[in-house]
Amino acid sequence: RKILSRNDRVAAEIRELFRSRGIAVLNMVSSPGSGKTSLLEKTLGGLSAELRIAVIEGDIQTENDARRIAVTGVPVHQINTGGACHLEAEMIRDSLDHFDLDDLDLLIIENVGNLVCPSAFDLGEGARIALISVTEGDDKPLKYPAMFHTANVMVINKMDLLPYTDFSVDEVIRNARSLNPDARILKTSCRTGEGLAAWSDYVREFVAEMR
Amino acid sequence: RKILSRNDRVAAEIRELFRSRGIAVLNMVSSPGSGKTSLLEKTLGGLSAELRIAVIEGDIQTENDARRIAVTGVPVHQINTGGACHLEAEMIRDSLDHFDLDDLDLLIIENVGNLVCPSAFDLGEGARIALISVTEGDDKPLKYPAMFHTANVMVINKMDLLPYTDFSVDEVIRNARSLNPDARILKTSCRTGEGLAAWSDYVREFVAEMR
Ligand SMILES: Nc1nc2c(ncn2[C@@H]2O[C@H](COP(=O)(O)OP(=O)(O)OP(=O)(O)O)[C@@H](O)[C@H]2O)c(=O)[nH]1
Ligand SMILES: Nc1nc2c(ncn2[C@@H]2O[C@H](COP(=O)(O)OP(=O)(O)OP(=O)(O)O)[C@@H](O)[C@H]2O)c(=O)[nH]1
Ligand SMILES: [Mg+2]
Ligand SMILES: [Mg+2]
Repeated sequence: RKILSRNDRVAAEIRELFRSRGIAVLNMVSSPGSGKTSLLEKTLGGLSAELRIAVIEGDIQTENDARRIAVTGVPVHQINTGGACHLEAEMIRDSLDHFDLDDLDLLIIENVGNLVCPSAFDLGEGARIALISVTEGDDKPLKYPAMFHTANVMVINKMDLLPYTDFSVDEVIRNARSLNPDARILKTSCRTGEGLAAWSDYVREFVAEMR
Repeated sequence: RKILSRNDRVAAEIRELFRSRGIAVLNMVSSPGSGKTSLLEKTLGGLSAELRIAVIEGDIQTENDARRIAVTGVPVHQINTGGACHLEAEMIRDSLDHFDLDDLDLLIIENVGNLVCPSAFDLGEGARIALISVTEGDDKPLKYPAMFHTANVMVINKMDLLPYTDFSVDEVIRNARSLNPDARILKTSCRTGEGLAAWSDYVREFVAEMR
């Protein structure tokens, strides 16, 4: 039996808290600039008409992403790690008092942009969403395996840029499936709107499941 | 006085070794997929006609990048970290016996794709090259400051995709300059060839300086 790390213990604590309050939690991870904040900017408006949502933003520095989310009207809290390359469960626990947990269906955590370290830190989430943009290359699942192995959903974003790259959607799916045959795969563009409805459907489904 | 970390001690050792042999060393860093390997693929052919070059590739897994570099004919060694999100000086020292240091003008190290952790690990390099691609967003220097603060050169790559993004070249330069007023800034496209001659000129200049 693995001795639970400190992070795992705290993650288990807050996962139980979320379960007891019926709150669904997503942890969004990717390389820097894959489009995590953009995906939320485009879809939180519609989703928050039906669901009570809050967002925790994780970055090394700046409030940039929280300001972008605030424009959607959804409550948001920014964590600045000051240097740490990933969020930890303790940071999530300590930021929960910024929200009214009795008035929440869904908490979305946007992690620090990093395809490596965040994969090792459980944040108490119910599902992990890994974004990859078509401009990064279709070899990334093989080169950064832990992140794709631990993801429940892979979102292939920036599909509008596909004609200008040598990215193969089939190849990236093959690579991801070799690590994680069960991951759901979505294709989106925050520019053209492609796939955003399917993403929103997934989020609604996920919240309904976690109730 | 800062007590030199173990990594800094090893970095100082190999920097002295490189200096005594007259070998220039570059450390290339970026997010995953910004185009480090592509930039080398496009320019090593021309540069290796005049300079004796070797490449160390750093990745978590796969030999993909080393295979791409091998096609240029330049000697290359792949380090697989097996999980570590950055290269360390010890890994560089231990891979030097793959090369004939008496027959080398330039060693190029391509680090693990990660905008955070590699900034804290000196590899004995003479200059650090940070790539950012126009598809990642112009806010990255502010959100991942340590990497841009410690870079000698910032290469803005994928300029061919600029018309399809909301990236501002002026903004990213302003952001980078706020952290590092002295960094040299180059703009490239590995697709159209824009800026590749200026990059090659920089590399030749760097090698001449380090002699
Ligand atoms: N063409 C295109 N650009 C996109 C798309 N999605 C996001 N972008 C652009 O990609 C850049 C980065 O987007 P962000 O939403 O800031 O990415 P992020 O993953 O939140 O970045 P970090 O939080 O810094 O890791 C911005 O310039 C966006 O406008 C898309 O679908 N198509
Ligand atoms: N349109 C366009 N695509 C580019 C350019 N440079 C690289 N790419 C593409 O970007 C993707 C990633 O390029 P790589 O060279 O593998 O990037 P990298 O920084 O070496 O990636 P890692 O080693 O995994 O961190 C590939 O699909 C390349 O074809 C460019 O200037 N323009
Ligand atoms: Mg963001
Ligand atoms: Mg590479």
